[in-house]
Amino acid sequence: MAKFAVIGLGNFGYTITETLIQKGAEVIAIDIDEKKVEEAKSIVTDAIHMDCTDENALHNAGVDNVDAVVMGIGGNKEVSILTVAILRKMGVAKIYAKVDSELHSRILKIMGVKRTIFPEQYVGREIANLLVSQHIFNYMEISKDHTMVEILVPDYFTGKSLRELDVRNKYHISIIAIKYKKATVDEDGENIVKEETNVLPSADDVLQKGDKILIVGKKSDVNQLVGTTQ
Amino acid sequence: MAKFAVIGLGNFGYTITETLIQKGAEVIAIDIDEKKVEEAKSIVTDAIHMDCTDENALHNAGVDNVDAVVMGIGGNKEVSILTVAILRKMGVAKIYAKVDSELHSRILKIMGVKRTIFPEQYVGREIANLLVSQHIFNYMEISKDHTMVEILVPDYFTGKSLRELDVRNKYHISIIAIKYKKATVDEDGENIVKEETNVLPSADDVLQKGDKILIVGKKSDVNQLVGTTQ
Ligand SMILES: Nc1ncnc2c1ncn2[C@@H]1O[C@H](COP(=O)(O)OP(=O)(O)OP(=O)(O)O)[C@@H](O)[C@H]1O
Ligand SMILES: Nc1ncnc2c1ncn2[C@@H]1O[C@H](COP(=O)(O)OP(=O)(O)OP(=O)(O)O)[C@@H](O)[C@H]1O
Repeated sequence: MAKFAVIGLGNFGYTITETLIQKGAEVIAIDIDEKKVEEAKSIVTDAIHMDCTDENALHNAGVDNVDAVVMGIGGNKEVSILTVAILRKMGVAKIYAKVDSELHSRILKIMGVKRTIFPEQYVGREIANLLVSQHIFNYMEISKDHTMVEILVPDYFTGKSLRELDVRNKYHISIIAIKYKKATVDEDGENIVKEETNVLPSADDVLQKGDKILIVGKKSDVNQLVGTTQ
Repeated sequence: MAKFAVIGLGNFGYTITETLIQKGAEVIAIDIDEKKVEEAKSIVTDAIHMDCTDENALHNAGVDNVDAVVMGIGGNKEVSILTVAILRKMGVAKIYAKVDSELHSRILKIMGVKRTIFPEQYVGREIANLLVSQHIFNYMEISKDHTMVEILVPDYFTGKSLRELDVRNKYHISIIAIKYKKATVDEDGENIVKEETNVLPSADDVLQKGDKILIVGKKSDVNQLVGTTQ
């Protein structure tokens, strides 16, 4: 049974705790703020009120016996850095830490943190990418040169099957999923339109106006295709 | 030429500004903190020192003439809500706003904000998903029932071609990309190993130990496959 310690129950730490619990993991939730600890008690059995820079308290909480520790203290660099130093001294191998600047990230990485997380920067970049390409509904970096984007089916694709479109050869991208609207009836007998996702598109599937497609490819190839649909 | 106004240059607002500029858009960057405005001047021509709850100042800054406004003030709900109310009164149609709670998000949505963004929650969920499945390197929700995950090639897939594996029929998922290591030489003539991504995998591609694959499918199908690889 996977066991984690989450230190700092701000928005990030609380979400991590809540999601880990939903996925069946055990969590020790720690915060210096009694109110946050009380809030956590509704979802976690082990919610501990303590100062995470107190090495004895960390040891008593069993933080050196978990699979990984998540640091959710972005706003207070000194506390974050000191706590990571203590955790590393205690032999904690896997630490994931929220940071709020590149410098904070570099310091923690040098100290052996496995992964630093900068939510505002990560999401800021994603949103900016969506903004400049109004037809992009979703955007994700697959590697530094490749992306996945979700776009409305361009006009010149509508009514054509994937076989006819032959996007791999023509545009060097692949269509990995099609989102389409399905007229259906809800639990009250009302006619509603529901969005369905087909993640195993076949060569004979035909793209309709209003559908969305998820495409994957090199950034330059994806930008070329998306650029022409604006 | 796409034109945006970014109000609030915290980590999120600054990243949005920086990324939009990199993508060739025009940006009006606004903040009440002179230091933040000075910092922004190094990347934006239009960096304005003002209080965003001042309707005249917003009008003089040309905020009612942009394609969309991005609110980067998560921490101060009252300022965020008041400013959105003013922007809507000025006729601004497209507003994207950072929020720091579900309640904040619901309020802004009712007021007509096109999209609310809660970075700590969005990233917190992604990281928690990565944590419980140690073999997951990347995770993204494609729709409420479908995900894309990046995993190490499971042992029982190694040495087999995509045609042999027939994952669509056997596991109801599709392999949309393969990340593999390539021995190469860097600019100093040093032998290095570089990670390459193949986003157009063909049926004859063979998966090697140590490769990573990006798979797409219904959450239940993906979890079933990933669950068995732990
Ligand atoms: N020394 C400490 N020991 C334990 N918890 C602490 C300590 N210092 C701060 N915290 C807690 O860490 C939590 C997160 O801190 P803070 O709000 O500074 O980070 P944040 O990165 O801005 O959070 P968010 O995830 O909401 O963006 C708070 O609940 C705070 O009480
Ligand atoms: N009335 C205002 N007018 C203009 N700018 C403001 C106003 N109030 C706050 N700001 C600016 O908004 C920016 C972001 O505010 P704040 O730090 O509260 O938000 P945040 O959501 O925590 O930011 P981050 O993106 O760093 O997480 C700050 O630079 C601040 O100076």
